Formats: sequence, structure tokens, C-alpha cells
Amino acid sequence: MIELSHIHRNFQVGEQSVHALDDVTLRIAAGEYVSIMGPSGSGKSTLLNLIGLLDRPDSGSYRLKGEDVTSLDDDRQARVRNREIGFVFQMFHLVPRLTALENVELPLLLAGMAATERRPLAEQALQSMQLDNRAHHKPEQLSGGQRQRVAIARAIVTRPDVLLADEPTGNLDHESGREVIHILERLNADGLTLLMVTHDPEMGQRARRKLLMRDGRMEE
Amino acid sequence: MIELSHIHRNFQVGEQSVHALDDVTLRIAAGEYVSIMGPSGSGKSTLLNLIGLLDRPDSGSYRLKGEDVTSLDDDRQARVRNREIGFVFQMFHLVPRLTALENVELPLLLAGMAATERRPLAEQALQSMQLDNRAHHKPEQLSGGQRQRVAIARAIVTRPDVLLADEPTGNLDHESGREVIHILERLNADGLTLLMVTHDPEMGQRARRKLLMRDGRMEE
Ligand SMILES: Nc1ncnc2c1ncn2[C@@H]1O[C@H](COP(=O)(O)OP(=O)(O)OP(=O)(O)O)[C@@H](O)[C@H]1O
Ligand SMILES: Nc1ncnc2c1ncn2[C@@H]1O[C@H](COP(=O)(O)OP(=O)(O)OP(=O)(O)O)[C@@H](O)[C@H]1O
Ligand SMILES: [Mg+2]
Ligand SMILES: [Mg+2]
Repeated sequence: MIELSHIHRNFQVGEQSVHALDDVTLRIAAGEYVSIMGPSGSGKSTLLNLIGLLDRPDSGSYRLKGEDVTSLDDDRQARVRNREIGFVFQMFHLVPRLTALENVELPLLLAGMAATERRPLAEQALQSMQLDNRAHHKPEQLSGGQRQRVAIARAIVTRPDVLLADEPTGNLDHESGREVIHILERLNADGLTLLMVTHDPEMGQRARRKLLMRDGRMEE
Repeated sequence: MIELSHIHRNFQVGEQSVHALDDVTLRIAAGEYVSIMGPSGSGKSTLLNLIGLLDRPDSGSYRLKGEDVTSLDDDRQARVRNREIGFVFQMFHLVPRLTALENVELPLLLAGMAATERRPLAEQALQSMQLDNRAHHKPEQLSGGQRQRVAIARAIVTRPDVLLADEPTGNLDHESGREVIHILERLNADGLTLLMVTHDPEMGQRARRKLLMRDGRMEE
């Protein structure tokens, strides 16, 4: 499903060069449930952005479902991304002028679905996150944890093949966090490939495969 | 130090009325170390914003160091806030076009301090957060946990009387989280009044006084 080979990603800030990903090689099969833990700044979000086709490596290759996606142009990458990948961002990235419901509908709208079809799907996704009573709130009218759950609802509403979740429970109390993980695990049981970055050891331990990052390098 | 009496805070969204704070009465003495936990959406950030003079109650009163601050106009509130309160925001709210170091210097600059004085203080604060090697990065060039730590450094650099921390370790690994809490606890030992909202029971348990919020109400 996901094959990374000798991936490097550097960032330049003035004279300083940050080696965010340092020779990462990783294979993830369809349907796997993988957690990625590691210190703050160790490269987890950078790795997820790369897998999610939101960033490109400086060297190395990335094959998604057997297709070399490293060399695709921006438009082709965007289409693959929208079709196959769901992403829960560490910083949520909700659209400020849209309501919670409209935010969750957005990927379905981008996929060309009609309003009458996408509305019930979006409502269902919000309901599974216990947010049906916040459907018409804009992001600034939501708590931190509610925004995080809207971001999760948006990522799963299209039933993607791969879900990349960057610290999906960081702003949630224990109870809400467990409910979210149960939903993601049910989707995984139905075939979703699930990659979760987390700082919560209790959440990380639940994955069938546990990866650790340190200074841009991957350990198993 | 902090006296809230019968505080109510409602939000109106279309036809829906959200009772974010429901008859909250609370006294916190100078130098206390208080944690506030509770479900997502229970009113913790709303409470902290109110105490931090970033929001006003709809009814009830708030006395800070014996002075009724509820009735102060915006300018007076801003001056009290800048002088006495440090705030670590759940969403960080760093200034995008400033570097990490400039972000940490900002409260000192607003307090009228010269560049030669504020620079070493800001560098020290960043160093205590293990971020001296990220001083010249802008927020978008930092990881989530690094941004969070810059927000913490900025909140403590002025040595305020009260520190309001809204989920200060939500994006940090266990190790970094503990280092941050140790620094905040040392400041508390030196007299800082510390109020911390957290979803991490291990962090919440360390406080000398533990509060719980549920549906806008406070329990002890
Ligand atoms: N756009 C950028 N420019 C420069 N440096 C960057 C940029 N993005 C990330 N970095 C640096 O790359 C390193 C890895 O960042 P990344 O966001 O992947 O870390 P992370 O493991 O997700 O951390 P956290 O747990 O704090 O979210 C960090 O040291 C960060 O400062
Ligand atoms: N500006 C607003 N307009 C309307 N409703 C709001 C607004 N801000 C907050 N709310 C609502 O008030 C309630 C309390 O929000 P608050 O941000 O205080 O929760 P919280 O306890 O900090 O939650 P979390 O743990 O998720 O951060 C939530 O149900 C939220 O939807
Ligand atoms: Mg990250
Ligand atoms: Mg909050």
C-alpha cells in the first residue's frame, strides 16, 4: 500500500539546515494499524505530510498502491490525495467561514457529490463524534477538542483507503479520545489502512504495529 | 488573588444558546497550584479566557487582587492583563511573521523594555524549553510541540503573577511535557499562581488543588 524508500527531507532556515527525515525506509500493507510515536520535533508530521502527498521528499521514492507518486505533478498528486487519503491535521486546518457541517461536507463536495447525498453522510460523521448539536457552529465557536473532532469527521466521511491521523486525541479528554479511537479501529477492521501519530502511550500501544521516530530516523 | 462570583457566560449561535459557564463561583489564593480537568466542551477554555481578561461574563463578578475587573473598560483590562497575567493558549496564537525569539520578546517589548534587555531574557526562556536552536524559525517552520513550547516561553518571560495554561502539554511527548511542568512548578514554588487546564490525568494529579468542570459547572 505505502512504500517509502530512502526518503530524505531537509528544511533550510537561513544558514541552518534541518534534517527532518533522514533515510526513512518503510513499508505498510493495506489494512495495517500503525502508530508512530517519538519526541517533539522528531519528524512525525513531516513524515505524515509526505505520505499524504502534501509535501515531496528531497530524495528517495514513494510508491502508493504500487504507483510511483513522487514524480506526479501537483494536480495529479491532488487527485490521488483527494480520492484515497483522509488526513487529520495536528493543527486541524478547518475552513473558518464554513460551519462544522459544511467543513465535513467539503471533501464530498470536492468529489462531485450532490448536496442531497453528502448532507446525510456529513451529519452521520458528526453524530459519530457526538457533535450533531454543534453542526452550525463555525470553528471559532467550537472548543479545541470539538474542532479536533470535526477534523476527524471530515477525514473519515469519504471512507478513504488510508487515514493519516496526526495526534487526533491531543485536545480530547480520556473519554472522548477513546470513543474516537474506537471509531477509527472499527474502520480499520473494515479494511481502512490506519496510521496514527500520537503522544499518548495508551493510544499508541493499541496499534498492531508500533513505530518510533527520533531525529528524523525511524525505528521499529 | 482570583475571586469569581456567580459567573455566567452564554454564547448565541442562531437559535441555539450555549451555556458555556453556568453559575461558577471560585476563589484562588496567591501562589496556589490548581489543575482544571473535564470533558471536551465543558467550559475550561471559556473560564480561562474570562480569568485572563480576554472575555467578559454576562453576569456575576470577578475581582483580581481585590480589584473589581469586570467593570473595567477594554484599555484598562488590557493593561492589567499585560502586567499581571501570562497565558498559554490552547491554539498557541503565535504571530506568524515573527520568529520564535521575537514572539517570546513581544510581551517584554509591549512592557516597554529595551532590546538589549529583553533579548537575553527571551533567549533564556527559549533555552529552558530546549528551543534555543529554533530561535530564528517562524511558527510555520516549527513542529506542533515546538510551537506549544514557544507559547509557554512567551507566557513566562515576563514573570507574571498568574499563569493560565490551557492544555500546555497537549502536543508534547511525555518527556518534554514533564520538563515543561517542572519549570512551571519551580515558578509556582517561587510564588507564581498557576492554573492549568489539562486532559492529562498524570499532569492534573500533580496540582495541589484539582477542579473538575462539566457542562459549564465547576466541581471540586
Ligand atoms: N517548514 C519548516 N522549515 C524548517 N524547519 C521545519 C519545517 N517544518 C518542520 N521543521 C523542523 O523539522 C523538525 C521535524 O518537524 P515535525 O513537525 O515533523 O516534528 P514532529 O515530530 O511532528 O513534532 P511534534 O511532536 O512536536 O508535533 C522539527 O525540528 C522542526 O523544527
Ligand atoms: N464563540 C463561541 N460561540 C458559541 N459557542 C461557543 C463559543 N466558544 C465556545 N463555545 C461553546 O462553549 C462550550 C465550552 O467551550 P470551551 O472552549 O470552554 O470548552 P473546553 O472545556 O475548553 O473544551 P476542550 O477540552 O475541547 O478544549 C463548547 O460547547 C463550545 O461549543
Ligand atoms: Mg507534529
Ligand atoms: Mg479548551
